[in-house]
Amino acid sequence: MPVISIANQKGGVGKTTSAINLASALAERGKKVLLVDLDPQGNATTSLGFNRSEVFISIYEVLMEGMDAESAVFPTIQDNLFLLPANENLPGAEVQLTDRPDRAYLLKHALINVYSRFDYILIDCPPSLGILTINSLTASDGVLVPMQAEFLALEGLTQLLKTISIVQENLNPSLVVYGVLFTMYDGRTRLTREVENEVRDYFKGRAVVFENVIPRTVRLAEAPSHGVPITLYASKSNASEAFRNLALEVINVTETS
Amino acid sequence: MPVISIANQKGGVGKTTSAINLASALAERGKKVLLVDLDPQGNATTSLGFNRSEVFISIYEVLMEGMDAESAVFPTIQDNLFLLPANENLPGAEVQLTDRPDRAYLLKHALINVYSRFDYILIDCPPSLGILTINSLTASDGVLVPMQAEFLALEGLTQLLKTISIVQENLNPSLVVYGVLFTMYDGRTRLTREVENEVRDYFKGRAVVFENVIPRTVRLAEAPSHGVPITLYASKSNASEAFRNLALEVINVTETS
Ligand SMILES: Nc1ncnc2c1ncn2[C@@H]1O[C@H](COP(=O)(O)OP(=O)(O)OP(=O)(O)O)[C@@H](O)[C@H]1O
Ligand SMILES: Nc1ncnc2c1ncn2[C@@H]1O[C@H](COP(=O)(O)OP(=O)(O)OP(=O)(O)O)[C@@H](O)[C@H]1O
Ligand SMILES: [Mg+2]
Ligand SMILES: [Mg+2]
Repeated sequence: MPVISIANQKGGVGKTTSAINLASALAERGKKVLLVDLDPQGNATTSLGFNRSEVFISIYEVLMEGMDAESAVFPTIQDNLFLLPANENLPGAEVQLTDRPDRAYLLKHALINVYSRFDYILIDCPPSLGILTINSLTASDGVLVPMQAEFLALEGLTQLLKTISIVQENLNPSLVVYGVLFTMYDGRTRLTREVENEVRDYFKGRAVVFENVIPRTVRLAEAPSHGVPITLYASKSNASEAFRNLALEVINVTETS
Repeated sequence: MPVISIANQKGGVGKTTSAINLASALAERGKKVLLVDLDPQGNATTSLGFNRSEVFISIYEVLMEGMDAESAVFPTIQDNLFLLPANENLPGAEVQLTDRPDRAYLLKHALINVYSRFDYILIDCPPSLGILTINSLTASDGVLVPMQAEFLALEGLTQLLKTISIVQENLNPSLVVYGVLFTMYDGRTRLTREVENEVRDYFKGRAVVFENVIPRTVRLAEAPSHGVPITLYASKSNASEAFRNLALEVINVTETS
């Protein structure tokens, strides 16, 4: 029952898009999947058709007020896909957590009550290495790192790997990197191919770089406004196929780790 | 002497790209410009050819250790363009600032020593509404909001405007919104045009939406790997022209506010 953080502090690299659509592709294969929205922006919540201001029991109340996670799990438009949403209180959590000694373990403890119900738990992280992302890494078995094949994305990778090893040493020794996923991929540009080669060389023998890449396609940017994953919005599209192939790779890498 | 925050908590919308290239376009017109890198990722610092691990006096030492800002101002490859860089200590600042009662005003106080040397100060913000972005808004005369014409970007706009009005009420009453800038603009997609129309309607009579948009072009993603702004990397490109036109609009809106 792998718990997977979808994390990268670089902004706008497709964390939310990867979390939603990988969760959906896994659900399509009959896996029972919980998606946790741990980003104060609440984009995963909105992209699955929920209205953040109408969610009264969310990840905030679970972490900060001790509500049972079970009561914050909602079914979504897709069978087998469930959401633990964010609401408008979550932006306040980071500051409120500073004084709590157990602050890094709150999510891990909260999810204990729901582990047995799901085959996969995916956690969408905010674009930062703050306490919310630390909670996610501490609660997870592995990390999936979405990244764009662009120069500035390389910069952030070393910072992220440094943070992951700090969490491994102090909070969660069994945490692994499941893999790096190329997103918004445009194979026509030289820049993309150069960065991709650099990343594949860098990780050779150290961590998986998924074979499948997610192509840049406006369909992925449109789906959130309809409140559905790509597999329902444009089921026969390249993007849906890419996430279905990714789901196979993820099943393989999580079941052999 | 306007101080401008380049801010939006939504990740990857082109904050750093806008900050660097607007600063460069203003410098090209003979304005003396200081770019402050307030993002722990340090992308503005890297994109101007600096190595973060070799910067010993940075915005971190200025904010946290009381170093004189003057000693952290570095010339760049372009005349009239100066950088106050970030280094690898900056990721620690957010947590370290929680206990300081004056934490929101540190940047405002630090910049007092350098105001008189520059015609413009631009501040590149991280993808969050945490204490670093609050420092930037408190130290600024106005905010420039880069945004993608995409659905998820709309979500974030209301959160950002809410934070700006909290800063106006409590920390900086004279703060204005200089304007919203469309980035990575692709006029061929229906989604882009729909979101653009929605934003222009929403802001009519309330705030400027810049006429000029920044087109999506790989040249902008390539320039950082060469450590130079677009105006030096590809001076005759559409992207350079777009930032030159933007500079004219910004001069106009800052000098009439
Ligand atoms: N493959 C793709 N093709 C086209 N657009 C995409 C693709 N993936 C994501 N997008 C769009 O790009 C924007 C950024 O993606 P997304 O919000 O998933 O990134 P993120 O890493 O979660 O951002 P943040 O750092 O703000 O949390 C969104 O508008 C999304 O719809
Ligand atoms: N107009 C554009 N066309 C093509 N690529 C662009 C454009 N603007 C920015 N980029 C690229 O998109 C990525 C995101 O841009 P950038 O880093 O400037 O955004 P940001 O808002 O500063 O991100 P963060 O939230 O992480 O600070 C970068 O790789 C950048 O090079
Ligand atoms: Mg996201
Ligand atoms: Mg940036």
